[in-house]
Amino acid sequence: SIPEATVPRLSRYLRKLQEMQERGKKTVSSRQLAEAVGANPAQIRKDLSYFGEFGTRGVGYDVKTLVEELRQQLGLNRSWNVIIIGSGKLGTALALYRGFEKQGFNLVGMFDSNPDVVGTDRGAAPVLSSDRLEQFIADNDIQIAMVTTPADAAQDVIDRVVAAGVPAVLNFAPIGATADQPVILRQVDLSTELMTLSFYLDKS
Amino acid sequence: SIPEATVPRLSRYLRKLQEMQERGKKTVSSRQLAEAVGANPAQIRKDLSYFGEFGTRGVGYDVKTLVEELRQQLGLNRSWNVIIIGSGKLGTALALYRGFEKQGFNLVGMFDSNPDVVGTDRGAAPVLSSDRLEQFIADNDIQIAMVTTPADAAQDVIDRVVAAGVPAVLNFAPIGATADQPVILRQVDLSTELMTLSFYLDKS
Ligand SMILES: NC(=O)c1ccc[n+]([C@@H]2O[C@H](COP(=O)([O-])OP(=O)(O)OC[C@H]3O[C@@H](n4cnc5c(N)ncnc54)[C@H](O)[C@@H]3O)[C@@H](O)[C@H]2O)c1
Ligand SMILES: NC(=O)c1ccc[n+]([C@@H]2O[C@H](COP(=O)([O-])OP(=O)(O)OC[C@H]3O[C@@H](n4cnc5c(N)ncnc54)[C@H](O)[C@@H]3O)[C@@H](O)[C@H]2O)c1
Repeated sequence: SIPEATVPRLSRYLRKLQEMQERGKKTVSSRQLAEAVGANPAQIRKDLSYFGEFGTRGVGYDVKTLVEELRQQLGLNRSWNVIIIGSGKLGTALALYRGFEKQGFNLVGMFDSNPDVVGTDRGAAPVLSSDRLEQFIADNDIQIAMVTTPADAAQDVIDRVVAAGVPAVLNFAPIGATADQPVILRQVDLSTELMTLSFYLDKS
Repeated sequence: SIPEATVPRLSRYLRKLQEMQERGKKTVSSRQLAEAVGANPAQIRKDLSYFGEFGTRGVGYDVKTLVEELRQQLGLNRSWNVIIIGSGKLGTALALYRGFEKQGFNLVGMFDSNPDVVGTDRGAAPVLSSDRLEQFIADNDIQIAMVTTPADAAQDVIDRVVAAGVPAVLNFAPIGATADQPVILRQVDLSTELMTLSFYLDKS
């Protein structure tokens, strides 16, 4: 099975390879790719080895083949339906961002518990009441829920979308969120990012 | 030296320990803390061992002592000055978020290159022109720059703030940003987060 740390690296390799492809580059060595992403060549060879044999010794990797393989592995050859729960500052910034659609992540609904927010347009269709969450999930094929509610509401929202059948959650609320297997749960914690900076600042 | 993956975990331990402290819990075992954060007890003992001997066999850790130690290690006993470059959707959401100030991260300035944005209030003092970036950094003691510009402007902005003496950068633009040692550079890549979800969705 594939180490958890490998997967985020694949999308960094893909981004650089797509940039090379746009510039007309046909082949790339693991050393060149390593320099472009700021990784080491052995790590790249190991990460890619989980998916098959791609490079030819002395020639390197075929850029087009590798782009197609990574897109396939990252599930980018299909589109995924996304909902956002919590249509405040962060939820709205995410809804208005056009970068996700380009990769096949389609925002199909936004929810909020505040009656003043419900019905407003925050980037997708009008915001729906979070009371309608279960019905909306039952009526639509939702794969990803982004949770941008306050911390005290987040675990309850996660439990609700998981119980309603959403298989993957990206949580932005600063809690140690949990969800039972096989739900795919990832946490973006911006406070932790800042604390990681201050950890190293403190030591330097 | 401390493994890079350990540092973000420390802030997760701290968050749970502070919650326990608020509930009046005096001691905690590595097993109880592991359950609370969704980690394993051996990982916790190993992570904490980099900073000294804290627990007593059979009794566990003293919650208050551990909270103070982790706050110290994470550099949270002082405040840090933060600037945001790129005052669009994401930059504004970050500026309006009050959670960072509570941990000692003070937003002291916002910048943008668009004349229509300059002078507006996006959460901190009025947005300044990015032409004034170097002068502002020279006049103030800035430790952290958050970069929320479009991808094609981000590396140039990072190079400018680093040359002006800012020691740490948190980049949100989806590029493989680089900065010379000893600059502390971390990347938040929301597209990578979604692609990591789709990787696992594709496999399930
Ligand atoms: N804004 C940021 O840059 C930022 C940074 C770090 C972390 N966060 C985290 O992201 C989350 C959102 O932050 P924000 O700044 O957008 O907050 P916000 O207050 O602007 O938005 C939260 C929204 O969630 C809604 N809400 C509350 N309970 C709900 C529920 N049960 N169901 C549905 N909607 C509900 C509120 O009505 C509000 O519109 C918070 O947990 C915050 O800690 C935000
Ligand atoms: N909004 C999101 O949720 C989201 C999600 C993922 C990634 N991102 C990334 O975050 C960054 C910001 O996204 P956004 O949605 O806020 O974009 P945005 O267009 O709303 O904001 C970008 C701001 O940067 C300013 N700018 C451009 N060049 C600049 C320069 N050289 N110096 C200073 N300011 C400059 C623009 O005038 C604009 O106000 C982008 O790189 C985007 O890819 C955003």
